[in-house]
Amino acid sequence: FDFTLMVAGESGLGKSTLVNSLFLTDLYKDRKLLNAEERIMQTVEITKHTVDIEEKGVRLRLTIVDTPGFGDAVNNTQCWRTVTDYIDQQFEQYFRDESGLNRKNIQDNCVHCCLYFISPFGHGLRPLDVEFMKAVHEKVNIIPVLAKADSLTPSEIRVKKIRIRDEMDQFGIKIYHFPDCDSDSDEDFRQHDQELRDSIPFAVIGSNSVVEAKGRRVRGRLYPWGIVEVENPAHSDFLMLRNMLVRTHMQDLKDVTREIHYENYRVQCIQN
Amino acid sequence: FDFTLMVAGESGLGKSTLVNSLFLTDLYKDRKLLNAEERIMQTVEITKHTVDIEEKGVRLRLTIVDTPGFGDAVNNTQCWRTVTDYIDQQFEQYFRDESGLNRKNIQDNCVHCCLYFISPFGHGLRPLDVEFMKAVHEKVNIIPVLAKADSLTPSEIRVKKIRIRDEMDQFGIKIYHFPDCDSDSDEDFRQHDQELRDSIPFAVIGSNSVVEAKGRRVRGRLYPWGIVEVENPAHSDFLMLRNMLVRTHMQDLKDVTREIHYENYRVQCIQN
Ligand SMILES: Nc1nc2c(ncn2[C@@H]2O[C@H](COP(=O)(O)OP(=O)(O)O)[C@@H](O)[C@H]2O)c(=O)[nH]1
Ligand SMILES: Nc1nc2c(ncn2[C@@H]2O[C@H](COP(=O)(O)OP(=O)(O)O)[C@@H](O)[C@H]2O)c(=O)[nH]1
Repeated sequence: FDFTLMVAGESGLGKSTLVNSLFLTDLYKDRKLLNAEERIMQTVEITKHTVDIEEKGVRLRLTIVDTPGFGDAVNNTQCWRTVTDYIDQQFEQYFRDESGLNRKNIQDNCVHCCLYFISPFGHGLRPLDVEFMKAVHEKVNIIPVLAKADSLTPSEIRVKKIRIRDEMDQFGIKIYHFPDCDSDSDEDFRQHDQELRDSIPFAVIGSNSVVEAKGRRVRGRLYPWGIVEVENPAHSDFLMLRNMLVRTHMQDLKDVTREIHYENYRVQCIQN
Repeated sequence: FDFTLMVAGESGLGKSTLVNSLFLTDLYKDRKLLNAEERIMQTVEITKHTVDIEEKGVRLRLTIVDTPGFGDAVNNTQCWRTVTDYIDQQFEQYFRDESGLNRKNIQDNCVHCCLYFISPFGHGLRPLDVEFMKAVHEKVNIIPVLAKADSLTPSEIRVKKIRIRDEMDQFGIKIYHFPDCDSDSDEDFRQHDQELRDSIPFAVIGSNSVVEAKGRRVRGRLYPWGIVEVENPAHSDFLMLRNMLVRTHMQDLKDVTREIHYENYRVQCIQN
């Protein structure tokens, strides 16, 4: 079972930490942090890491696509081009394989989901956020997350989520749409589904270290005023996001990528 | 007694909150937050607010210069121009007044200090930080601050401060230099002075609300995992920055502005 997850957003928003927290990996151990000189010359790149994980008995080959350098320069005009080109290249690869002779072992490298990291500090969506999401929302399932949510109080999180959802509507940004409940779903399922929709953008916290809280060892961040626990539902939406990605919606994310985003690409290819 | 303080940095880094916390004012109450549409069209502006405060019996007329829109666009090339032009215009005004007939009531609108807000999320200085500080360090006393420091653990603050000081040296950025201790200063004074130098960039936290902590009412931020207290020296350098600005170094900041930055400007004017 294969799944490709892209993480995008300015550097320093905790992308690599969240990926390691979600999948209990250490993908970025040999990442070289740039010095200030290199940061100035940096352009947007695409990096890929693949890892095998096991979740409730199911073996999963997970590919993480990262976009170092995105949004970090003084002039970020069209910096999203590198990302949209990468997504299209995977579609093209798949299109060629599908039209070829041997269709048995087609490798699916399409990007099934893009976690887009929104800074908790903006007064809403920044111009760069809007440009990026508009550039990719027809090509990939976007799931927006509110990064480093431990820098926001609960009431600030509530206000920011509503403002960001309103602004996404205002700009016509189409994010991943959770499949509607069947007419026969029970009350619990409907309620959980509504909770997911109201949590967008998911307020996430990540940590690479384990701290001691009330006698238990938890993954978290240790401040002089208290301990933030990554997996505590009162502190963030981390568990909700993880369950959604790995347990309940992974297959649907793949289906939508194939049946909608890839088909749109194929149709455009044939028409041109 | 007049003093002009400029605050600069990306929007959302807590500039207005810190100014209100430092001087117990409500300067920005009629600030209109832009909607997303307006944010896209926004250019860098200069706003000024003046307020009278009293500190230990000394009346002080404080002017706060803010730079809304700085660094918020997709393309921020030369966005610091608006700021450098403003600083030069004040020097020019002073130069004209000084060369005029009536020199008795010259109004000094020069910018005596620029608090530059560095995002706590970068992996060090961002290209925009470097460009801005290099553009203004010959014209104004820069005091760099590490914004929203409650999103960093104590060890992350230590590492970031050292990295930022190293990078400022690497790029030859000249920030405000604390006057050296006299040869006859006592040990306490020398120790405090060294502590100030080692605290750059000051890790600051601001808050507009008062919360209840251990039975006392304090200015702070209320999180599910604990309360951050603005004036608690174990939580941030807020008090150190406030004492430096208002009590110990205000006169020196004015002197350096007049004797060094303004004189440099005057010499350049005469030579051209
Ligand atoms: N406050 C806070 N800091 C975090 C969080 N996740 C990561 N960090 C810190 O942010 C820094 C940069 O994170 P990193 O994952 O490298 O960001 P990336 O550049 O987006 O991949 C590290 O020092 C982390 O310790 C979080 O959820 N909250
Ligand atoms: N975590 C954190 N949030 C802060 C701090 N200071 C202000 N804020 C919040 O950040 C938001 C924006 O602050 P504001 O002062 O308007 O930023 P400005 O645009 O730079 O003037 C507000 O919602 C504040 O509550 C701080 O020190 N830490």
